[in-house]
Amino acid sequence: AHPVQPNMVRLASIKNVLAVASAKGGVGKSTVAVNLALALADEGARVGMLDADIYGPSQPRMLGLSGRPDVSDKKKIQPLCAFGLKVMSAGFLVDPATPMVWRGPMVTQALTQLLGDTDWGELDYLVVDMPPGTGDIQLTLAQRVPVAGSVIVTTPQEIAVADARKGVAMFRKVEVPVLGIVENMAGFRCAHCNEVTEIFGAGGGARLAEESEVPLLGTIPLAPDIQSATDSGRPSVASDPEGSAAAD
Amino acid sequence: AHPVQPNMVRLASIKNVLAVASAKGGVGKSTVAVNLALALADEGARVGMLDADIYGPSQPRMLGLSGRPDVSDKKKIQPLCAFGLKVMSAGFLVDPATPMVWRGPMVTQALTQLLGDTDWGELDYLVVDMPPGTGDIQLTLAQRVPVAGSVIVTTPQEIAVADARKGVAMFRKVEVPVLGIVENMAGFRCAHCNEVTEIFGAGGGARLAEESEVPLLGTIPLAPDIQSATDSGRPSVASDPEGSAAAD
Ligand SMILES: Nc1ncnc2c1ncn2[C@@H]1O[C@H](COP(=O)(O)OP(=O)(O)O)[C@@H](O)[C@H]1O
Ligand SMILES: Nc1ncnc2c1ncn2[C@@H]1O[C@H](COP(=O)(O)OP(=O)(O)O)[C@@H](O)[C@H]1O
Ligand SMILES: [Zn+2]
Repeated sequence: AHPVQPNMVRLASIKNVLAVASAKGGVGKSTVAVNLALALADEGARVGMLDADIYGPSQPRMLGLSGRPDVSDKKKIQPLCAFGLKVMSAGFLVDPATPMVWRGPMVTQALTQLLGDTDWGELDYLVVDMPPGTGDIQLTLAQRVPVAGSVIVTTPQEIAVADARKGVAMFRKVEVPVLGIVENMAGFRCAHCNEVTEIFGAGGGARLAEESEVPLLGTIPLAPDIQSATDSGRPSVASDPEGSAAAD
Repeated sequence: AHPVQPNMVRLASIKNVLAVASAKGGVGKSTVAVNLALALADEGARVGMLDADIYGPSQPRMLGLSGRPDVSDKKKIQPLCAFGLKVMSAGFLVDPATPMVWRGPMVTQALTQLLGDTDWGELDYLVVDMPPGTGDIQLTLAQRVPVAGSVIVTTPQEIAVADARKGVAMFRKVEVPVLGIVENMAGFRCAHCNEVTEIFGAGGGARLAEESEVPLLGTIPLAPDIQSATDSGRPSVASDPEGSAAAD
């Protein structure tokens, strides 16, 4: 094992940390992160999920979890469990209607505590659901934790691809491997007439994958079922090659 | 006029600063901001647009603008102009593929410069297109500039409404009035059979407006034309009551 750098958070019991990211918001990072985590757990891996979006945590709702985590006498926070995942989120620590109006240093501290103080136990994978942007959270994760790889999510349109491209460049700058691209909200198939409309355009994910020289791990359609499943805490494991492809 | 607080950026020549925000990413803040700015300009107002999303600036593409702004000998940055708007964005100052991997203090400094060093001239409105979250950019804007009001954008689903609710609470915490809610990506009308599908659910915007005791300024459908117009730099002014409603 590498000698841990002085700033690194000791995560000795976690084999691989996977970041699911995109510099763009609302492209489906949380949705892809939860699907990836469930797909890995379905294959028998021990999986944790860290919701690193301190300002807008979505994982509690997506996994149907609520309630305050217990804190052991050694100051370790016990993760909540759902669908075979160990889950930690800033969403468990505050009232959902309360905004975290914090500047960078506070957010950095919150992330470091969620990472280092949670009693994760032995994990094969810790999936980290990243916030949008290329700022404090992204830097802190890359500088404090040995991240095995990142999955970049985009929707097909150029506005989103332009930001996802920055996400790829950022991970490369901080020496975190990019495992591949997931294109989300691709085509919409109308339930009434079965015709497909590409509301957000097409091909952006494939273009970014090719230009970045990484695989396109999968494409997920725009589908009302996906939205209703995630909003109601019954995440569907997309029977999607993305899960197994990313795990390799 | 109020005595300007010590930290306030002097914007003597700007009558009203309007923030278009949501704590959630990808809900259409940039799209609504550009439509609002164009609607105000169409009514004869002198309007500026500040793209405050330092990590993922979208306004250059949405307004079809590129190129480096001139800097006058008094160190004032000249805004670029399109469709009658004076526009400033971090996107004009760096190569579009380069990520701004900055922590909070750098981002705060960048925003303060874009606000204070740009030669806006006389404006009736400065529309500020906000990034997602409730962090450094939001706090800096509210603490440094007298913001006349904010417009909160959400999509219909609860995951987005939960974050937009935090955006409303944040502005109230920093004493910026909330002018109203805009619901975006409401229903999708299939071009093949004319049936409407509510891909992201329905009613979230109205619920948030009622609970926050502010008006629902408008509802925008999910439409491929909107996406292709914004992605190609030909923003359509949604012939939407939102423009005139928000101006009041
Ligand atoms: N493929 C999809 N089809 C329909 N709705 C989706 C899809 N992917 C995500 N969503 C919905 O879009 C919203 C944004 O997704 P989310 O995963 O929160 O994005 P991010 O984490 O990038 O902000 C959520 O309400 C989610 O349910
Ligand atoms: N009503 C709409 N119908 C179709 N596409 C839309 C609509 N509103 C926004 N978009 C598209 O969705 C993407 C995200 O919108 P954007 O304004 O960038 O959101 P934000 O500023 O909140 O991140 C853009 O590509 C935009 O073109
Ligand atoms: Zn149809």
